[in-house]
Amino acid sequence: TIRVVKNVMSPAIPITPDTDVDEASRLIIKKGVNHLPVIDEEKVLIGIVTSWDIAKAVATGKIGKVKDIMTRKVITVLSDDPVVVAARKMEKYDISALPVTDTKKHLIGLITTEDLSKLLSGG
Amino acid sequence: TIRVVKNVMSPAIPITPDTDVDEASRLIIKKGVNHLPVIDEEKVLIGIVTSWDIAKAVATGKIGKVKDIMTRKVITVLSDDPVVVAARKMEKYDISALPVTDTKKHLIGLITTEDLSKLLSGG
Ligand SMILES: C[S@@+](CC[C@H](N)C(=O)[O-])C[C@H]1O[C@@H](n2cnc3c(N)ncnc32)[C@H](O)[C@@H]1O
Ligand SMILES: C[S@@+](CC[C@H](N)C(=O)[O-])C[C@H]1O[C@@H](n2cnc3c(N)ncnc32)[C@H](O)[C@@H]1O
Repeated sequence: TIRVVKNVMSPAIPITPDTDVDEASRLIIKKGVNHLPVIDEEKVLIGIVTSWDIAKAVATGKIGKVKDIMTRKVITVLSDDPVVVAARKMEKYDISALPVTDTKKHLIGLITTEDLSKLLSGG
Repeated sequence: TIRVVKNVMSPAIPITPDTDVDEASRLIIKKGVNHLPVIDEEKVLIGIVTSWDIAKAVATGKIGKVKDIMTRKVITVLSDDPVVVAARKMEKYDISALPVTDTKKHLIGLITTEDLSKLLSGG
């Protein structure tokens, strides 16, 4: 059987664009994750902010709001996509996570290179 | 043939413990990586600092030196270890990178969950 994203993904921990970057950092640490999908009031995906973006904020001295540092053009996958599609997208765009959405960009989960790496641990 | 770490790993980008955190952040952004192994004057591995640690520094307001925020008890692999050993260690410790060292803890490379994910992309 072909492995599909919904059987491998993790829960997504979303955040809103007007959140302060230091508040986003506290959520990243509290949950032990590196990627926070950004959603609007209708829970539609509008961006992603990662610990890499926070390092960039430190490097440039611009620690403001999530909307100031998030990536807006988000690469995503669908829950029924094969895992190999997720692996190819993350390789192509040099990213380590993909929000999983439905066809209307509502957030369902998150699949990361950590989730894919677990498939190789024989566990 | 069994895949081994040395055929899958990436180059390591090391840093020294007395480097400022904002300087470490600039290196993370410039090289497009998330993990910097920390080495001493004899090039022996003494820690690791990641973009997650920088998010933690932002969350706690402690943006000082690398040695203040780095992890000192580093999980590593050897270049001849099978890839499955690296995958199991990263799963067990909930980490996304392992410095590759020789038996005297000299840095040879870095293997990440991004490297392992590429093995699933059929590429
Ligand atoms: C290009 S990667 C480079 C570093 C490293 N490969 C990583 O994944 O963290 C870092 C950037 O990718 C962005 N990013 C992460 N996941 C993304 C996704 N699914 N779609 C678009 N951009 C994403 C982040 O917002 C960040 O600005
Ligand atoms: C426990 S992980 C949790 C978040 C996420 N799983 C990740 O890998 O970034 C974050 C912590 O792991 C540490 N870390 C990363 N790679 C490590 C390694 N090879 N050995 C020991 N600690 C490591 C970092 O210094 C950071 O403090």
